[in-house]
This record gives sequence, C-alpha cells and structure tokens, in this order.
Amino acid sequence: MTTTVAIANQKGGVAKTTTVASVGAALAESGSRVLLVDLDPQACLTFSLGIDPEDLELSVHHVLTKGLDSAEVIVETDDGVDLLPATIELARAEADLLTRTGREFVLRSALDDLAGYDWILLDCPPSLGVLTVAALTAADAVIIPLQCETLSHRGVGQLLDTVHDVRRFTNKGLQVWGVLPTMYDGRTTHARAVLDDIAQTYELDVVQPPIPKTIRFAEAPAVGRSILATSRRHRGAEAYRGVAGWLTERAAHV
Amino acid sequence: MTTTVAIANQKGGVAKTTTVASVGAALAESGSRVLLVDLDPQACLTFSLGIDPEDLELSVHHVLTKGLDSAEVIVETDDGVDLLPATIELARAEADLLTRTGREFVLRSALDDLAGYDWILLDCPPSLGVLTVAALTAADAVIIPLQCETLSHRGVGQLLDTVHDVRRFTNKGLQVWGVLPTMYDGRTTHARAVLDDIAQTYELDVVQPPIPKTIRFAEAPAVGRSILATSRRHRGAEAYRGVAGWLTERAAHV
Ligand SMILES: Nc1ncnc2c1ncn2[C@@H]1O[C@H](COP(=O)(O)OP(=O)(O)OP(=O)(O)O)[C@@H](O)[C@H]1O
Ligand SMILES: Nc1ncnc2c1ncn2[C@@H]1O[C@H](COP(=O)(O)OP(=O)(O)OP(=O)(O)O)[C@@H](O)[C@H]1O
Ligand SMILES: [Mg+2]
Ligand SMILES: [Mg+2]
Repeated sequence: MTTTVAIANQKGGVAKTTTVASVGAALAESGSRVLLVDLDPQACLTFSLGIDPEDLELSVHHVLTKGLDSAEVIVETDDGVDLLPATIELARAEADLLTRTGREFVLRSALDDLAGYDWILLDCPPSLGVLTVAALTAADAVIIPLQCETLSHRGVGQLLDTVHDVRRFTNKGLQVWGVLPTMYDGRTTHARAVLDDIAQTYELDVVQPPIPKTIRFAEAPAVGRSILATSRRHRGAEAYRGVAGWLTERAAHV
Repeated sequence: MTTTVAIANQKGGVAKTTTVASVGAALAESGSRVLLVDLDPQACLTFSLGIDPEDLELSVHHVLTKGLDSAEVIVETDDGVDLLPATIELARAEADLLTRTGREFVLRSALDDLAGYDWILLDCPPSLGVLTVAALTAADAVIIPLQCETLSHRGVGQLLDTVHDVRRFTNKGLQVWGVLPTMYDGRTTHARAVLDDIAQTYELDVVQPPIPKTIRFAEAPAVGRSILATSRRHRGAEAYRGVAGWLTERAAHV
C-alpha cells in the first residue's frame, strides 16, 4: 500500500525540498521503497540528488502535459530513492494545463499507474498554483514545513484555504498531518512563539522532532547527496530520521 | 529623476522582501522619496509594512489587470515610504495577463504615469513568470539578493537568461547592478565559496556590505515596521543603510 504525502508551503525557502530529500532518504534507509516527485521548475530536488536537470530530455513535465508514462521518466539516485525529476520546461506546465479540464488530476492519474512504492513524496514549488493543487489532489496527506518566523505564519491560512477547496472539489480524502518546524532555533522566543501560535490558531499537529538549523544542510546539495549521506551521524540527519519514524507511525493510523 | 530597481530571485526565501522593505526605509530615512511595489500574491511586503492585505479593496492587481491608476491605490506607511500593495487576487494576474499582447509592459506603463519619486523598488515573487518579467521590463536595474548556499547558486544562471531575454525584447536598457549577499554568515567557508563562485562565474558585482544573519529581521514584520524602526542601531539595520548608500552611488553612474 502506497502512502503519498505532499510537502507544501507557498512561502519560499522553508525547507520543502530539503525535507523531501532527507525524509525520503531516511525512509529508504530503513527499508521502504520510496519515490520522490520534483514539481518545481527550478528542479532543486533533482539537483540536490546529484542529477543535472540540463542533462535530462524527459521530466515530470512530459508526464503531466504529454501523457508520457512515469515509468519511462523515473530515475534511480545514489540516496536509495527513485526520482521523478523536474526540468525548467515545467515552467510551461502551468500555462499548458491552465485551460485543460481536469488539470488538477494529471499527477494523480500518472501516479496511480505506479506500483511497488511504500511512499511517494511530492516536492511543491513556492506557489499555490496548478502544480501545488495537482500535488494536493494526488496526495493522501499534506505536511507543512514551517520556518517559525512571522512571514511564514501568514501563508499557513492561505494554504489551508487551498486544502479546504481541494477537499471539497478534487480530493475528499486529503488529510493535513501537521506542521514540521524546520531550520528551528528553539533557543529564540520568536520561533517558539510563532510555532505555538500557528499550532493553536489552526489546530494543527506538530510533527516531531523539529529540524535544527545547521549549515550542514546547505552543504549536502553541493555533492548531490542527502544529509544522511554527507553528515550521517549529525543531529540534522538524526532529526529527519525521527520525522520518518513519526510519519511511519502516522500512516499506520490512516 | 526616478531610479527603478527590481529586486529579483526566483529562489524562495532569499530576503527579497526584507531587502525591499529595509533598503526602501533606509533611502527614505536619508531624505529620498520612495515607492515600494509589492508584486507577490502572498503580499509579504505589504504585511511587513503594517498593512493587512485582507483590509484592502484595491491593489496592484487592479492596476495591472483593470487599468486602474496607481495613484488611487498607493498608500502611505509608517516607515516613510509609499507602497503599491498586493493582495491575494494578484494570484490571478498571471492567468489574466497570460494571453494579453504586451503584458510585459503593464507595470511599466503604470509606473510611467507617476512623478515625484526618487526611487521605485519592485519586490518580485519567487518565480520567473509574468510578474517578474513585468518588473524586469519596468526597471532601470536589477539587484539579485543571494543567500550564499548551493541551492541559491543554481537559480542565478536561469535568472540571467531571463534578464537576457528582457534586454533583447522588452527593455534594452536593463542593467544588472549585482548580487547582494543576504543572511550572510561570513564565518562559514561555504558562504564565502558560493559567493566567490557566483561572482566569478557570472561576472557580477557584489553589492556592499553583505547583510548579516540576525533574528532581528524575523521580528520586525511582527510589528509591521522595517528593521530600521525596530532595531535602528543594530548591525542588520546599519548594513541596509550601507546598501542604500551603495545604490545611491551606483545610480549616479547610470
Ligand atoms: N535545517 C536547516 N538548517 C540550515 N539550512 C537549511 C535547513 N534546511 C534547509 N536549509 C537550507 O535552506 C535553503 C532553503 O531550503 P530549501 O531549498 O529546501 O527550501 P524550499 O522551501 O524548498 O525553497 P523553495 O521555496 O525555493 O522551493 C537551502 O539552501 C537549504 O540547503
Ligand atoms: N539577514 C537576515 N537574517 C535573518 N533572517 C532574515 C534575514 N533577512 C530576512 N530574514 C528572514 O528570512 C525569511 C525570508 O525572508 P524574505 O521573506 O524577505 O525572503 P523572500 O526572498 O522575499 O521570500 P519569498 O521567496 O517567499 O518571497 C523571513 O522570515 C525574514 O524575516
Ligand atoms: Mg524547494
Ligand atoms: Mg518575498
């Protein structure tokens, strides 16, 4: 049985991509079969896993807009996860799909054809457009990575409005599993205040443990591997292993 | 004479909004007449300056898509700058404008009708879509805020490709003034290596001084003021005053 999780937050730079790569690697490390899907035209996830998008002829763009089989596009990575990669052509997907009836379902149909994965994680771009809505429509659950700062707080309400619409119109079963505190500096009162405020205001669970802020995460993409490979015993990697465990337990209650 | 500067970088969370708010406030503090334009549907700049986008009936969206006069929409702020605010309706602007001939010029025409500003700063969303292209078409110059980390490095080439297209087709005079290192931790070799690599690879000037990483920036939007008001003598505010000075000197050579 496959669990599909969208990692979404329209605010930029809150560690969506880092979360998908690190949690994916942690799940694979503990034996799960994992597929990661890069839905950002900037292809940061693809690049982070050691694949140069400019070397790719086929990407998720062709799956979504040309009806290509996902299996023909999926690649293996050194981090033990499979990847449905992105390229800059995906920037046209929003325009290409804009007038197509049922555009929200293009990703869901593509993933429905796949078998054999325990987990599919979807890396969303920093917007609430067609690609994010397609991800929410394809997912069983959504996790919201949250940089616990004021400007991040604003976006949560808008994201939940979008989730609400998706549940009404295109994916009744979509569950919000909670917010994941990322780049978390628990020593500052600001971060703790923002986290508490968000959890209470929107009645959201908080995924555990929070991911600590550490330069090690910025260094990992430079060698095209997740932090579990580059700093395997470091507290940043350990925290994402913890999150993988939290998700596994949460999935058991679905 | 008005100098219009686009603050652009499609990577999320690299301090575009923080740069526009802080540099704008610094220029106003030293006597300039400043207009800030919020081009992000998430309206973070608008919110950062103490204005709740949900209270606004009119925004830059109506200026761009309904031909409304900017002067009817511009508001004053407590930070001494004027603001052309955004609301979530701006999310429709990309779709609304997509098929309109000359859509790249909608912002330029709107700003051409304004007189009396020394500086107009344009806060771009984290994408290379219609709104960012409109900003680059309207601007005399572009500044690229740069979080000196690997994933930020990737985007610079793509952004410069877009700038190249704009210079060919819609704005011959657009100048790239350089990269501004933001959230800079000069103690790490990673940050310095990424900065040097980008400056050399793309032959870009580096705006001075770099902006240091400090939690004070995250706290300012909570009270709806720029850091020059909330931490006026702090090194973060001083750094942005320095950048305002750098820009003033740079504008004199245009
Ligand atoms: N826990 C952390 N500590 C320090 N740096 C981090 C951490 N997590 C991620 N980063 C770094 O922060 C930057 C932003 O992270 P990332 O690209 O994953 O965010 P994102 O939400 O996917 O951004 P975008 O909105 O552009 O897609 C990257 O340079 C990344 O390496
Ligand atoms: N020098 C700094 N030190 C620490 N935090 C900072 C600094 N500059 C900005 N920040 C914080 O980092 C976060 C991202 O900044 P900001 O929203 O300005 O980036 P952005 O590029 O406009 O993001 P987006 O791509 O979502 O528009 C905000 O919470 C902001 O308050
Ligand atoms: Mg990302
Ligand atoms: Mg912004």
